[in-house]
Amino acid sequence: QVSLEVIKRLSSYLRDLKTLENNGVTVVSSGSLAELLGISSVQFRKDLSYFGPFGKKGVGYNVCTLTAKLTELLGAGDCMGFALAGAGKLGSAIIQYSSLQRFNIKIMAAFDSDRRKIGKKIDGLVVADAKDMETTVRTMGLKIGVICVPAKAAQQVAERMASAGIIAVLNFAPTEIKILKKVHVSNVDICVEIEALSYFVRQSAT
Amino acid sequence: QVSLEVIKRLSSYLRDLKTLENNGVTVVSSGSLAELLGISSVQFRKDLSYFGPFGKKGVGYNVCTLTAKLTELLGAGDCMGFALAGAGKLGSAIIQYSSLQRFNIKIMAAFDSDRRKIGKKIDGLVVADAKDMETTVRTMGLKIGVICVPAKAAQQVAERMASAGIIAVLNFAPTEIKILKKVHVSNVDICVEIEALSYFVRQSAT
Ligand SMILES: NC(=O)c1ccc[n+]([C@@H]2O[C@H](COP(=O)([O-])OP(=O)(O)OC[C@H]3O[C@@H](n4cnc5c(N)ncnc54)[C@H](O)[C@@H]3O)[C@@H](O)[C@H]2O)c1
Ligand SMILES: NC(=O)c1ccc[n+]([C@@H]2O[C@H](COP(=O)([O-])OP(=O)(O)OC[C@H]3O[C@@H](n4cnc5c(N)ncnc54)[C@H](O)[C@@H]3O)[C@@H](O)[C@H]2O)c1
Repeated sequence: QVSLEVIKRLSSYLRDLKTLENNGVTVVSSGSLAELLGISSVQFRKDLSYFGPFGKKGVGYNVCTLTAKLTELLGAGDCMGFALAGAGKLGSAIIQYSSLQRFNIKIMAAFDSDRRKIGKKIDGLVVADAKDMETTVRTMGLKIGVICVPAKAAQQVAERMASAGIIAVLNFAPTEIKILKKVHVSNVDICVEIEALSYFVRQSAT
Repeated sequence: QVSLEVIKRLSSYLRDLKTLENNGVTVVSSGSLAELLGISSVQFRKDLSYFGPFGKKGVGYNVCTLTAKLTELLGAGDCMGFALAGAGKLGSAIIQYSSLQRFNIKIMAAFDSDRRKIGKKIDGLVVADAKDMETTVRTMGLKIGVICVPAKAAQQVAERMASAGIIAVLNFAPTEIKILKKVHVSNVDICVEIEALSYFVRQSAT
């Protein structure tokens, strides 16, 4: 059973591998690849081992092959749609950012409960009424939801998404979402990222 | 040499431990703690082992003690300030979010190059002119910078932050920042998070 953490790491390995490919690199040792990725080569080989034998000991990895295998593995070849609730500052930034389409995910619908935001067009996407979320999500068969509403609205929004068929949620609201076990909830907290950096700042000061 | 990944995990363990504490839990086994944290108990014990012997085999961990030790370890008792460049949609959302002060990090200054944003007040913080960033960062002795500017401006903003004394950067712009080895650069990409969820959606469909 692969953890979300491993998948996230593989996802960013893929992004770095594509950069190597674009720079014309054809073969890379696990040592230099690990250095590029900022992880130990042990960690890297362990992550890949979940999915099959990759690379040749002593020779390294063929960048093209590894990129193709990771793309297939992550299903990064097909595009997957998602719904977003809360077209506020964070939500709007995400809508615009995803339209850059650097990855194979695509925002298919965005919802808000604020009259002034419903009907607003952000990078070609029209913000819909939060009342229509279940119907739209079900009709489109969307399986991923992104929550960018205030903390007090998050729990209910998550439940409504789940009832409409969503099975994976990315939550930004600073609250714990309690939902059926079959729904994957991933929480993103920028403060955790900044706090992690503060640890290193203290270490370098000593 | 502890990796940023371990520190980030410890940071979110701390947040979950505080929740347990608030719910009156006093002792917890590594098994149930790991389940709560969504990781393997092997991973959990390994992460803690970097910093000392914690808990008693067979008994579990004293929540209060573990929380206190992690707080001390992460320096989560003191507050660390940071600067933010790019008070746009994402930047404004982050300024407001950090003012919730759920963690021991505090935004001390925000900068923008847009006339219409300079002087704007967001949750008590006045957006300053990007021209004054180096001087202000140096005067305040800030060590952490958050980059929320467009991709084409990110590299230069990072260099200016580094020249002003910043040694850890959290970058949101979709571009690789090339900087001196002594400056820690952490990249956050919401699309990587969503892509990771799409992997699980595919798995559950098969
Ligand atoms: N995790 C992080 O790192 C992080 C960073 C920044 C913000 N946040 C959080 O993200 C959320 C959004 O932040 P923001 O600054 O964009 O706030 P915002 O107020 O600008 O946006 C929230 C939007 O949600 C809408 N909304 C409220 N209830 C709704 C509902 N039931 N259905 C649909 N839409 C609804 C509002 O009308 C508004 O447009 C907040 O919970 C904030 O704390 C998290
Ligand atoms: N990593 C992610 O997951 C993620 C998610 C959303 C947005 N983004 C990225 O974050 C950045 C900000 O997104 P946004 O939607 O808030 O954009 P935005 O256009 O709303 O905000 C950008 C702000 O930066 C300011 N700016 C431009 N050049 C500057 C400079 N040299 N110094 C100081 N300020 C400057 C602009 O005036 C503007 O206010 C973009 O690069 C975007 O691609 C990343």
